[in-house]
Amino acid sequence: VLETKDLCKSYYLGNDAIQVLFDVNLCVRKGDFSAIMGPSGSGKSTLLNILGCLDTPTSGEYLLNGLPVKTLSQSRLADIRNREIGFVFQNFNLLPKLDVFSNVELPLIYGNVSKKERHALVEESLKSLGLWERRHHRPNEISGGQKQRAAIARALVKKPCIILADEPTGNLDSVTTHEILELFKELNARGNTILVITHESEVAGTTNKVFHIRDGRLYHD
Amino acid sequence: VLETKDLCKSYYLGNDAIQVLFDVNLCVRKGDFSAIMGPSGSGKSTLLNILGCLDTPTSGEYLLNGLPVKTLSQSRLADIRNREIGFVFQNFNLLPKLDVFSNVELPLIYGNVSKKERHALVEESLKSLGLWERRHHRPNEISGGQKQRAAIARALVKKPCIILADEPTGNLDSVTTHEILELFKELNARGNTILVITHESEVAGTTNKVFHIRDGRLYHD
Ligand SMILES: Nc1ncnc2c1ncn2[C@@H]1O[C@H](COP(=O)(O)OP(=O)(O)OP(=O)(O)O)[C@@H](O)[C@H]1O
Ligand SMILES: Nc1ncnc2c1ncn2[C@@H]1O[C@H](COP(=O)(O)OP(=O)(O)OP(=O)(O)O)[C@@H](O)[C@H]1O
Ligand SMILES: [Mg+2]
Ligand SMILES: [Mg+2]
Repeated sequence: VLETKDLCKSYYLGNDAIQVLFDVNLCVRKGDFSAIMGPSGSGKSTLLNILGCLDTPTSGEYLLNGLPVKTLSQSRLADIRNREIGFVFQNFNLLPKLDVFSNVELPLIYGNVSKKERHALVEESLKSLGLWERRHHRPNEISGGQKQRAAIARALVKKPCIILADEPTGNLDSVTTHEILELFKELNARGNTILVITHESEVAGTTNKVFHIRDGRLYHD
Repeated sequence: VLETKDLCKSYYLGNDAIQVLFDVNLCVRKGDFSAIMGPSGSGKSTLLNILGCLDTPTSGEYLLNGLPVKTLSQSRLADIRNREIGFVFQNFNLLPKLDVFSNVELPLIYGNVSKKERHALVEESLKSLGLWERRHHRPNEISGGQKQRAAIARALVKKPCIILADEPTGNLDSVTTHEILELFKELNARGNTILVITHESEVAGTTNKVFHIRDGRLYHD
C-alpha cells in the first residue's frame, strides 16, 4: 500500500546540497505493522514525511495505494493527508493557542462531521490516551508525555487506515509505552496499516517487520 | 547541594488549582549522579524546573548550596542559572532564528568571555556531541535527535558544576544514548553534580541513585 522506488531526497541550504536519502526501496503492504530504526540523523523522519505526503522526494517514485503521488493534485494530496493517513509528529506540532480538546478535534473540523459526532470521537480518543482530565489545558500546560499522547490522539481521531508515527513513545514511561503499543496492536488487528519510527527495541519487538536506515539507506532485517 | 523541604507546587488555571507536587523532600549531594523516574504527568519536569530556578514552589523550601532560594534577588537567581546550572529542556527550547552554533554560544555571550574563547568552547561542545557538521543549520533543518543533542551541548558549554537534564536521550538511538551517558559519567568523575529525569532503565542504571515520583510524591529507591 506504500511503495517507494529508488527514492532520493536532498536538502538545499544556500549553495550546498545535502543528500539524506539514497535509493530507498520500501514496501509496506496493507495491514502490515512495521518499524523503522536507525541512528539519529540517518533519514527516518525525512522518509516518513515523504510517505505522509508532507514532503516530496528529489528523485524516484512513491506510490500510495498504487497511485504515483507526484501525479496527484494539491487538493487530492490534502484529501489523502486528511482522510487516509494519521501522522504522529516527532515534535508533536500541537497548536499552542488551542486547548488539547480543540487540537484533537481539528482534523474533524475539515470533514463533514456534525458537532455531536466530533465531540464523541474526540472524547473516545482522549479517554483512550488518558487525557480526558487535561482536555481544557493548552499544550504549555501539560507534561511532555501528555503532549506526545495528544499528538497520538489527534492522529487517530479520524480512524485513518494508515498510521505513520514518528517516535511516538520517546517521552513516555514504560507503563504508558506499553499502553500505546496495546492500542496500536488493537488497531492493526482491525486491519489498519501501521509504520512506526522508533529507537526502542521494545517497541520494534511488538511489530511484525523491522527496517533499518543507516546514512540514508534502507536495509531489511 | 540541592535540598528541598516539604516542597509543594500547584498550578492555577482559571479558578482551579491543580496540585502537582506534594511534600517533596529531595537531597542531592555534591558530586552525586542521580536519576528521577516516574509515570508521564507525575511531576518530574515541574520539580526539575524548581531545582533549576526556572519556577518557584507554592510552599516549602528549596536550598541551593545551603542558600534558601526564595531569599535571593532576581539578579542573583539569573546569575546562578547562567553560571552554576546547565539545564537540558525536555522540549529543547532552541531559538528558531539562530543556527546551532549560535544557539550553543548563547550562554557564553552573557558572560565576559572573549570571542576567540567562546568559539573554542562552542567547537569543543559541538564536536563532543557529533554536531560540528550541522553547526550552520537552524533547528528546523536538523533531526529530532540532533536538536536534543544541541540542547545538551548548550547546557554543557559553560562547564557548569550542576547539570539538570530533562529526558536527555528520549529522541536518541541506543548508540548515541550510550555516548551521552559516557559523557555524563566523565563529567561526574570530574566532580560535577548530575540529576537526570529519565524513563529509560538503561539510563537510570548508569546513575548511582534513583528517585521515583508517583502522583507528585517523591520516593527513594
Ligand atoms: N502550566 C501548567 N498548568 C497546569 N497544569 C500543568 C502545567 N504544567 C504541567 N501541568 C500538569 O502538571 C502535571 C505534572 O507535569 P510535569 O510536566 O511535571 O510531568 P512529568 O512527570 O514531567 O511528565 P512527562 O514524563 O510526561 O514529561 C501534569 O499532570 C501536567 O498536566
Ligand atoms: N530542512 C533541512 N535542511 C537540511 N538538512 C536537513 C533538514 N532536515 C533534516 N536535515 C538533515 O537530514 C538528516 C536526516 O534528518 P532526519 O530528521 O530524517 O533524521 P532522523 O533519522 O529522523 O533522526 P532522529 O532519530 O535524530 O530524529 C540529518 O542529518 C539532518 O541534519
Ligand atoms: Mg527523526
Ligand atoms: Mg516531563
